[in-house]
Amino acid sequence: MPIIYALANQKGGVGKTTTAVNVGAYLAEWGQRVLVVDIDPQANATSSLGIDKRAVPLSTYDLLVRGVSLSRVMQLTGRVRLDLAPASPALAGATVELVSLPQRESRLRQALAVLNTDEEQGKRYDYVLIDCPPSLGILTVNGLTAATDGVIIPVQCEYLALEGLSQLVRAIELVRRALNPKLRLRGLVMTMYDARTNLSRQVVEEVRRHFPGRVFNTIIPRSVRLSEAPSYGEPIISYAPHSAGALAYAALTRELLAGDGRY
Amino acid sequence: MPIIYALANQKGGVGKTTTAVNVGAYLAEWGQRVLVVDIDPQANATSSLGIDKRAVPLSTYDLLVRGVSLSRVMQLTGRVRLDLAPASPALAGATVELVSLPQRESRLRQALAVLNTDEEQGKRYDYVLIDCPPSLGILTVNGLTAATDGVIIPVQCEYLALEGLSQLVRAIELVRRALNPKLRLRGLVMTMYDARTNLSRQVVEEVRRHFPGRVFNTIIPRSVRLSEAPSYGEPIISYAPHSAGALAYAALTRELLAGDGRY
Ligand SMILES: Nc1ncnc2c1ncn2[C@@H]1O[C@H](COP(=O)(O)OP(=O)(O)OP(=O)(O)O)[C@@H](O)[C@H]1O
Ligand SMILES: Nc1ncnc2c1ncn2[C@@H]1O[C@H](COP(=O)(O)OP(=O)(O)OP(=O)(O)O)[C@@H](O)[C@H]1O
Ligand SMILES: [Mg+2]
Ligand SMILES: [Mg+2]
Repeated sequence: MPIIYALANQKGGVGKTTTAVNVGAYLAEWGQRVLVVDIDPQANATSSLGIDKRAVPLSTYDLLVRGVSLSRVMQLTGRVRLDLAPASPALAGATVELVSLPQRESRLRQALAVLNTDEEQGKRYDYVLIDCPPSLGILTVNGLTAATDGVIIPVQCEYLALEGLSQLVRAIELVRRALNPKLRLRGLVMTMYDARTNLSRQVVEEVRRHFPGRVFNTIIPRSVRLSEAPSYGEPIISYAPHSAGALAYAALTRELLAGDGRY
Repeated sequence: MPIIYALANQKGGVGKTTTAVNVGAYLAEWGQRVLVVDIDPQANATSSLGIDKRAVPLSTYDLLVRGVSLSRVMQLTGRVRLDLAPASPALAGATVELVSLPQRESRLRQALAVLNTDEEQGKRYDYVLIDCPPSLGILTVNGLTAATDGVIIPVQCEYLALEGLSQLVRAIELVRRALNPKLRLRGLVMTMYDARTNLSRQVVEEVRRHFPGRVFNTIIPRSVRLSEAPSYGEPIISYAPHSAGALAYAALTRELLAGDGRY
């Protein structure tokens, strides 16, 4: 039974994709078998792992809307133990198409359920990381419903990123009650911390105050190497392994593994 | 007849809200009568102008879903000539509610149409700036359908921000053909430019190559004052008028006015 986390936050540009891709890459590097599931029509996780979203034969669109099996959608990424269920631009239309389908909120959970039952598939992954789009619509609800082990919330160290947290927490509560009783808050990850400004420090303090004990100790600094890596289709571990961004994601991954009892 | 622009980009965190609020504030300072319309459920433009989204009596939710008139929804912001049609968290539910309403894509255009007809209202605004959420869903489609003068696309100087532009341009094309024949690309604004990195320069060159003649000359630098200002509920013009961010938004606003023949 893999551990399944969703990376979600309706605030845009806070580091959901960067966290999914880079934690995924470190987990794989250290022996865990990882599947990244990209359900954002922008397909940023897909391109960050070097895959051309326009050339993808089957994507999470087919998984969600057409019920195609996961084994047909998933692809190798060229990194050992790191597979991807890619997104494609077709996913932008999925929002409207899903609304009229039965069990529309649980389509992803059903697609991933094969990982628990099928002996062959089931042995396959230790972790599944679901990268959600910046909204609380049907795609993110699918991500939250499928996340059997919880949601990881990246929080940018900016004032506007604070504003939406209570809305997000309410949405998570709704999904827990109506669709996924196991959904919990696995933790908040502070991202794009800029040590030169007071703002970053104040935001971290504020988030720690509101969510005592739920904020990962590791803070991800702002590091240009992290934003360059996707243009080479590589995670930070291979693009700039000694950069501040790489060291931070390595530390965060260790913290996650320790908390999951897998370290 | 006011000039109506939508600020749109499905990529999250690229500066849509920051551009709508700060261009709006400079336009108002220089004598234009401005209405900012916030149709993002996060209500960041609302809080950036010092208004508590939870205390708002009527919002763009009521405008879009219940057909309440604009004059009842709009509020003063405390800055002369700068009014706001605020968002509220209820807007998150509008996505589902709008789908079943007649003319669901044109609800905002109809609500703003009063600005052209009603003699009293019509004299009221010179500019309307619509701040869209980070998606290409029904709320953004409403914004693009209402934008009689075009769409302004903020583009963060990051690789991942490039990836989604072609998808956005296709969506704009669809809206132009099906819903708003006057929709044009007013221009792309490069934001969060970091002069210390090659990445920023490369992204600007790439965008200028793909969109010759459509990129505003003014480039908005990354400036921490811009991200601090919302926490005080103030635009940059009053929070830090001599900061690099303020000077850039002043220059951008002048460029916009000149292009609109209003300078
Ligand atoms: N710690 C960091 N330092 C510097 N740049 C970063 C960092 N984390 C992410 N970035 C860059 O910031 C931008 C936003 O990050 P990312 O795309 O991961 O956020 P997101 O929440 O997935 O965005 P969206 O809401 O659009 O899905 C990207 O260009 C990314 O490369
Ligand atoms: N030029 C800039 N320099 C520094 N920070 C900036 C700049 N422009 C915007 N910011 C900050 O970056 C974050 C993202 O900007 P903003 O919220 O305006 O983007 P957005 O596109 O409206 O986001 P969303 O997609 O969530 O609606 C905010 O915290 C904002 O304060
Ligand atoms: Mg993303
Ligand atoms: Mg915004």
